Amino acid sequence: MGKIIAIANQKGGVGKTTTAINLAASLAVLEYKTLLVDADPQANSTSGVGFNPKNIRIGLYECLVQEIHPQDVIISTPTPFLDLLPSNIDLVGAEIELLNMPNRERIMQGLLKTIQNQYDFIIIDCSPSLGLITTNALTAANSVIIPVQCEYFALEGLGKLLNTIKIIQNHLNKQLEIEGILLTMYDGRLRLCNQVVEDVKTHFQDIVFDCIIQRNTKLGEAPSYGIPVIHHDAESKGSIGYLNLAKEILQKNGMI
Amino acid sequence: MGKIIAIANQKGGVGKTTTAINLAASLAVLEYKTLLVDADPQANSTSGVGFNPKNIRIGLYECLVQEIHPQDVIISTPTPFLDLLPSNIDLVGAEIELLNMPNRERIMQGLLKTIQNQYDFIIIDCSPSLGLITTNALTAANSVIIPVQCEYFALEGLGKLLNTIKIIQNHLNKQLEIEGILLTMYDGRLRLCNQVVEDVKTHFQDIVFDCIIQRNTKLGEAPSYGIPVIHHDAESKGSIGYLNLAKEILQKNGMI
Ligand SMILES: Nc1ncnc2c1ncn2[C@@H]1O[C@H](COP(=O)(O)OP(=O)(O)OP(=O)(O)O)[C@@H](O)[C@H]1O
Ligand SMILES: Nc1ncnc2c1ncn2[C@@H]1O[C@H](COP(=O)(O)OP(=O)(O)OP(=O)(O)O)[C@@H](O)[C@H]1O
Ligand SMILES: [Mg+2]
Ligand SMILES: [Mg+2]
Repeated sequence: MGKIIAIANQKGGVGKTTTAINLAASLAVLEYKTLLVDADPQANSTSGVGFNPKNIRIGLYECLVQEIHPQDVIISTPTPFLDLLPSNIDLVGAEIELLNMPNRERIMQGLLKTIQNQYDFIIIDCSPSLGLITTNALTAANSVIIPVQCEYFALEGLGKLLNTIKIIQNHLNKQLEIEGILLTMYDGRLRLCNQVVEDVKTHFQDIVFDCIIQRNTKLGEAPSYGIPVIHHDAESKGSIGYLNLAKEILQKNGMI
Repeated sequence: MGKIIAIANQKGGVGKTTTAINLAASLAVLEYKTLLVDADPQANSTSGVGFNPKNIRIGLYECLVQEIHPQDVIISTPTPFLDLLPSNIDLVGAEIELLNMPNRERIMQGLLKTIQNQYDFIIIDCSPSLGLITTNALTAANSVIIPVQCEYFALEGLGKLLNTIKIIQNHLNKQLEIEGILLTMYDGRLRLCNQVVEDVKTHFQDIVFDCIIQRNTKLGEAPSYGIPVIHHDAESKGSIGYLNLAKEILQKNGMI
C-alpha cells in the first residue's frame, strides 16, 4: 500500500507546491511509483509539471463531487514513474459542495483508497487554507510535511497548524503522523533566517528534517518551463536539496 | 469620506500583509489618518504592528458576526495617525457563519461605513483566498491593490483574480476600481524577475504602479520587532519603496 503524504501549511507562499512537485519528482527519479495530487484550485502543481489547468477537462473536483473514478482523471507526466491527478479552477466549488455531503471529511480518503496500491507514494499539494479540501487531504493522509519558510510570519502560524493536526488526529484520522517540518528558502547570509532555523529546531527538534532547502533561483525558474527542477538543472542546490529530502524520508520509513 | 483600499491576491506569500502594513504606515507618516483592517485569520497584520493575536479579546470576527461596533474594537498603534482593527484566529469561524446571514457579502461594507469619515484611508489586508471574507472586503472597498511577486506562479493566478474582481464589480460593488498592480520582491539580478516584470507591464500596462518594491531583508525583519519597516530602518529600500507607493497613490487620487 502506497504511503500518502500531504504537504500543508495555511501560510501562503512557504513552498508547498515547490516541495510537492520536487519531492514527487525525486521519488520518481529513484524509481518509486509516485502520484502527485493537486488539491489547490490555483492548480500550481498541475502547471508546474507541464499541464495548462485551462486544458484540464476533468480533475480532482469531479472525483470529489461527481464520484468520477480517479483512474479516469490521472495523467502520466513526462517524468517516468510520476503521475498527476490534476486540478483546475473548478475545484474552488468543491469547498462549498462538500459542506452538504455526508461524511464530507472522508471523500478524498475514499477515492485515494481505490488507487493507493498502484503507487509507492501519493503526494498531496494543499492550498493556503485549512478549509474542507485541506481537511480531506489530512484525513486521507498517513503523514504530513509542513514547509516553513525561514521568515518571521511563517513561525506565527505553526502553532495553529499543529493544533489543527491534533484535532484531525483525535476526530478524523488517528494514524496521521507528522512526517516532518521542512525549512525552506533558507539563505545562510540572513540573520533572520538563522534565527528562525534556531527557533524551529529548539521548539520542534525531533520532527524537523535534517535536510534544509536553500533559496535557489532554479527552483523558481523550473515551473516556468513546466518541469521539476531535477530536469531543469540536476546539479542545482534545489535539485540536490529535494533529492536529499526524498532519501531522508525513505530512510526514516525503512525503505532504503 | 476616507478611501477604502483592499490588498488582495489569492496566491499566497506575494506580499499582501507587507504591503498593507507598510503602505498604511507610510500614509500615517505623511499625516493621513489611516486604519489598517486585518481580514486574515492568520492575523499577520495584527502581529506585524506589534499586537499578539492571542491577546486580542474582540476583533473583526465580533464586528462581522456579533455586530460589535468597530469603535469598540479599534486600537491605536505606536505609529501616530495609524489605528488597527485587529484579528485573531476566531476569524476563521466567520467564513462559515457569514454563509447563513442575509446580505452576507455586504456585512463589512456596513460596518466600515460607520467609521469611514474618521479616516483618510482604510487599508484592508486579505487572506490568500477568494472566500466570503475577501468577497466582503472587495465589496466594501473603493479600490483594490494586487501585489504580484516577481515569480512564475504569481502570474498564473492573476487572470482568475481579475475575473473575480469583474464579477464583484458587476454584482456587488459597481464602484470597485483597480488601484493598481504592485510588483513585489523584485531582484534585478534574476532573469525570471525581469521576465515577469516585462510580462506584467506588457499585459496590464495602464494599471501597473510605476513603483516596484524590491526584495529587501529589512522588510522581512521588521515584523519580528512588531513595527512597520519605516520605524525599523527608514533609509532601507523597503521603506523608501513603500513611501514612494504612498506618494504615487496620493498623486493618482489628486491628494498631493
Ligand atoms: N527554495 C526556493 N528557492 C527559491 N524560490 C523558491 C523556493 N521555494 C519556492 N520558491 C518560489 O517561491 C514562490 C512560492 O513558492 P510556492 O508557490 O511553492 O509556495 P506555496 O506554499 O505552494 O504557495 P501557496 O500558498 O500560494 O500555495 C514560488 O514562486 C516558488 O517558485
Ligand atoms: N519586498 C520584500 N522583501 C523581502 N521580504 C519580503 C518582501 N515582501 C514580503 N516579504 C516577506 O515575504 C514573506 C511573505 O510576505 P507576506 O506575508 O507579506 O505575504 P502575504 O501575501 O501576506 O502572505 P499570505 O498569503 O500568507 O497572507 C513574509 O515573510 C515577508 O516578511
Ligand atoms: Mg502552492
Ligand atoms: Mg498575509
